[in-house]
Amino acid sequence: MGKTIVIANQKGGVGKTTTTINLAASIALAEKDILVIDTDPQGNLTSGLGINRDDLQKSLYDIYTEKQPIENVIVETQVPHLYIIPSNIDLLGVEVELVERHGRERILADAIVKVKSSYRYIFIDCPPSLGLLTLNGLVAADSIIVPVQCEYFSLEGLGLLSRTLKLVRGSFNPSLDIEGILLTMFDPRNALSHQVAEEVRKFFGDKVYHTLIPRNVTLGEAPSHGKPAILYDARSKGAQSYLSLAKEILNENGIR
Amino acid sequence: MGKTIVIANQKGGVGKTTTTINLAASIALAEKDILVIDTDPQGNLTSGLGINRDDLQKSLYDIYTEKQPIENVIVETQVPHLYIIPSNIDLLGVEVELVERHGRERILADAIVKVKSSYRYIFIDCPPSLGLLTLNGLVAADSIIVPVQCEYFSLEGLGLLSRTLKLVRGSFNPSLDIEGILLTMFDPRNALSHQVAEEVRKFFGDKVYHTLIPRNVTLGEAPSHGKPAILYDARSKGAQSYLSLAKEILNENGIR
Ligand SMILES: Nc1ncnc2c1ncn2[C@@H]1O[C@H](COP(=O)(O)OP(=O)(O)OP(=O)(O)O)[C@@H](O)[C@H]1O
Ligand SMILES: Nc1ncnc2c1ncn2[C@@H]1O[C@H](COP(=O)(O)OP(=O)(O)OP(=O)(O)O)[C@@H](O)[C@H]1O
Ligand SMILES: [Mg+2]
Ligand SMILES: [Mg+2]
Repeated sequence: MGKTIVIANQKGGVGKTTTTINLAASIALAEKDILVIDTDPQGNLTSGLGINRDDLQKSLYDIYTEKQPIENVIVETQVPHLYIIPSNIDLLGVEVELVERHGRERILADAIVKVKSSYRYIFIDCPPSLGLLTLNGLVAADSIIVPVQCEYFSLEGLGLLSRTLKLVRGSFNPSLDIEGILLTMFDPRNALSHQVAEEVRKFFGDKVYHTLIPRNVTLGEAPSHGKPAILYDARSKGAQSYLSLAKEILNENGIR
Repeated sequence: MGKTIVIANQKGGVGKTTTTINLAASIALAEKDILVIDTDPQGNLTSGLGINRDDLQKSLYDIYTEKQPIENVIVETQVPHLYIIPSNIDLLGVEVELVERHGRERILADAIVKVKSSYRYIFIDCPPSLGLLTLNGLVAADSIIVPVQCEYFSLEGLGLLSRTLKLVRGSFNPSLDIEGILLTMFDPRNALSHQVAEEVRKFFGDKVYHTLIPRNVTLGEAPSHGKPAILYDARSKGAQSYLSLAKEILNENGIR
């Protein structure tokens, strides 16, 4: 119960949020209780699931400032079995506000402990940085999924990410595993896409998922309707690819 | 002389670095001396211009830590007239290291003053965040170019960016103008692309450049060869669109 998976990559726009939304929704639709946590002050996960950030009474920020216990901050989404700890803009201040606080990299980990047993999986979406918010995600997680866009800069960023994982294992979370590497926005007509996929497989071997997420219009449109792709257009390649990823992950984790 | 333009957007992967590389190269090829500054610890601008980050003796970090004057940190690129202050991974520590330092948001601005007159334009590439590194870029600049990817999340991020610009003008840099808004990765076959373009034009009016940057394989491939698109494949749509953007900007600034 409550396997906590962080979805992280310091490179921007590689599909962290899109993966969190659609992977979580796919598993939730298999009637398993899933919690997603939006640790990005930009709040794309929150709005991509149809939650109005301006109306938010409580958010992840209240957990960091110890104003609310985690149970009070979790809300339902329009997807049955899918719950969220939303983010709002106050999170922007957190990195600076907590610079002096002891144990500041463990705040999320300590909060999650209290609700871990209520969910099959907990997914943590991270901002494109290696600051305190992402660090909390890496420290709280059992394992990491790394979305890698099939582009040169994204490939280049893997060295830095690997070094960061080593550091985190060395100092804060020795049991942080790589759940898997997910190739995103794969374009089969594009030679560079194939080259990046090859390089990533050389480097990470069978940690790379067989499922490739193709570039698909549905994945870009669905968040503008506040829905995961599977509720917006279940037959789309985008929705189907994340369904297939969900099956791959559930099989690996021995859940059918 | 030395108009300083920051290229910023907290949303990841919208084309900040691609725009900095290709806009700067296009103007440099018109034989104007151009300086680009890589303020992203990820260093995509640096590697995209063919500079080996592991061999770097000096970088932007030395300016922040006051170990080197700005003149010592500027290096040539393989593009005639194009110079760079490179970034390396040490920049990751800067936000935390400088949290106590007085005037920490002005360090880049104060350094640039000494070399401003040597260049026609200075372009500052920012990381996908609103932290101290981006703030230094916003404070140092005369104006900002905002690349906006034709996708929903990128559109959504404009509200936050506008509020940030207001804050920066209010507290640090009253004369920060919007140089222009650049629609990137535009796909004419994609209804969402058109919707985002429309929304952006509603919001920003004639600040939006007429030049649209199309999705083009060349723009993704060129950095893997350490070159701007115009040296990699000058006839590509990608290279041509940034050439056209450069003309638009030079005309607006009264330079032919
Ligand atoms: N497979 C896909 N096909 C088409 N569009 C996609 C796909 N995956 C993601 N997108 C779109 O690309 C953009 C970037 O994706 P997303 O926001 O999920 O990346 P991210 O890594 O979370 O970005 P950030 O670093 O800013 O948090 C978004 O506008 C998203 O809707
Ligand atoms: N017009 C385009 N056509 C095709 N690919 C593009 C285009 N513009 C950018 N890219 C590619 O898309 C990815 C994201 O672009 P880029 O890195 O320039 O964005 P960024 O805003 O600087 O990202 P970050 O927020 O991580 O700094 C890169 O791999 C780049 O090569
Ligand atoms: Mg995201
Ligand atoms: Mg960049």
